[in-house]
Amino acid sequence: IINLKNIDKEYKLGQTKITALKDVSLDIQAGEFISVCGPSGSGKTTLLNIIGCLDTPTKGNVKIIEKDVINYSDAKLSELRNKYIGFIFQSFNLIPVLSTFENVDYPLVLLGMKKKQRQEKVHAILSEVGLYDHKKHRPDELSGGQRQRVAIARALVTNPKLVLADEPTANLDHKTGVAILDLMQKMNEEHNCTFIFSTHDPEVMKYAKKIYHLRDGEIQKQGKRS
Amino acid sequence: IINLKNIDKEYKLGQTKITALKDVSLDIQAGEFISVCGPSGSGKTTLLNIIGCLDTPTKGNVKIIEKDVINYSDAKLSELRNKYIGFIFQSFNLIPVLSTFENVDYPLVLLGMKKKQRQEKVHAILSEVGLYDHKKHRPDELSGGQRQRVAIARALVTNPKLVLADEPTANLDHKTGVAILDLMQKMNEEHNCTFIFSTHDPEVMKYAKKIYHLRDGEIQKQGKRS
Ligand SMILES: Nc1ncnc2c1ncn2[C@@H]1O[C@H](COP(=O)(O)OP(=O)(O)OP(=O)(O)O)[C@@H](O)[C@H]1O
Ligand SMILES: Nc1ncnc2c1ncn2[C@@H]1O[C@H](COP(=O)(O)OP(=O)(O)OP(=O)(O)O)[C@@H](O)[C@H]1O
Ligand SMILES: [Mg+2]
Ligand SMILES: [Mg+2]
Repeated sequence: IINLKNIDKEYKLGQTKITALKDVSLDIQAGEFISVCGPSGSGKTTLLNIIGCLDTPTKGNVKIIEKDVINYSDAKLSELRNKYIGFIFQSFNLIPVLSTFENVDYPLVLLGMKKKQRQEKVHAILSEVGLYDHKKHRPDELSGGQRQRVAIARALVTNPKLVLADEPTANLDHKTGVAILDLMQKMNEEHNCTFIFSTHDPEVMKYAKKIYHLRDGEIQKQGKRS
Repeated sequence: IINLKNIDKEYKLGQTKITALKDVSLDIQAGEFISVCGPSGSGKTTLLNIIGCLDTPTKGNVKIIEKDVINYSDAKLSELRNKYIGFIFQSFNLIPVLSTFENVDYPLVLLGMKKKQRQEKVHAILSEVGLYDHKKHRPDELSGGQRQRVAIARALVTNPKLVLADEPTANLDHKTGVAILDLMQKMNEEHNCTFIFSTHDPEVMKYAKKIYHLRDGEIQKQGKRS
């Protein structure tokens, strides 16, 4: 479902060149549950952004769901993301003027779903993440961990083929984090949804069936949970 | 140095009343190193915001460094914060158009410090948090954990009497997190700087000499590290 071939990603700051990713190749099948870990600045977010077609590599090729996306227009990339991919960003990216309900409803509106069906799905996912009672709160009326869970609900409500999650439990207490991971695992097992998440937490890594270790933009080694 | 008496904090959303803090009383001495923990939504950020005079309680009294701050004007509160308190926010609050250096320099400019002295201090603290080489990067050119460390550097550069840190290591890998906590501990021991930090991480809690447990806005119990 994902094929990255010899990906490089470089940034230029004045005269300085920064290598965020270096010769990364990956092959990920549908239904995998993968963790990416590594020190701060090692390239995790950059990698997730490239897989999610939110950024383009300096070199290399990207295939997502059998499609060569390197030369896709912005409109086609946007359409692919809306149809197939759920994102949980490190910075949540909630829309400040929309309520919890409206933020989670939004991707379903983009898919053209009917109102009543949307409402059922939004209520169900908000209950799963423990935020049904906060459905009218706007993001600035929520705690950090509550905002994180809204972002999680928004990513999962469309039952995407692929979910990319950047440190999805970083701001959650242990119990809430476990509830979220159990939800993700359930979606993986019941719907064959592919999950790739970055994390710093060894407890979270235990859920992954495969672990990629990044360091200075390179995949150092892969681990497999025994 | 901090005295909270029977603090309540309530929000109103339409007809709904939300209790973020309920009858919280605290007495904190100079030089303490305290952790506040609790589930998502339990009131940690609200408590830190009130201690830091960034928010006012619905009821109760707040004394910071012997001053009754309840009736202070915004200008006086701002002056008190600039002089005495360093903040590490859950959302970092970096100024997007300023570089790493300029973000960390800013509180020193507000204190009227001379340029050469400011430069030395900024370079020193950026080296301590491992970001000297990123001093020209703007926040959108940094990873999540790098931004967190800029926020930490900015909070600590003035050698404040009090540092309030809201989940300061949430987005950091273990090694980087330990380096940050060691730096904080050093400031606590050498400069008698008071630290209050919220966290979900049991490893981080181990650094604290006293732990307050919040649940649904109430302090459930205090623990003391043996
Ligand atoms: N501006 C606001 N308006 C309405 N409710 C709010 C507001 N800010 C916070 N709350 C609510 O008050 C409660 C406490 O929020 P607070 O941010 O202090 O929690 P927290 O312990 O920091 O949580 P987290 O671990 O998720 O960061 C939450 O239920 C939250 O929804
Ligand atoms: N827009 C940009 N311009 C310049 N450099 C960037 C940019 N975005 C990221 N970088 C740099 O690329 C490297 C990788 O960044 P990335 O965000 O992928 O790291 P990360 O592994 O997600 O780190 P963290 O754990 O701190 O979130 C970092 O050194 C970062 O400073
Ligand atoms: Mg990142
Ligand atoms: Mg909080």
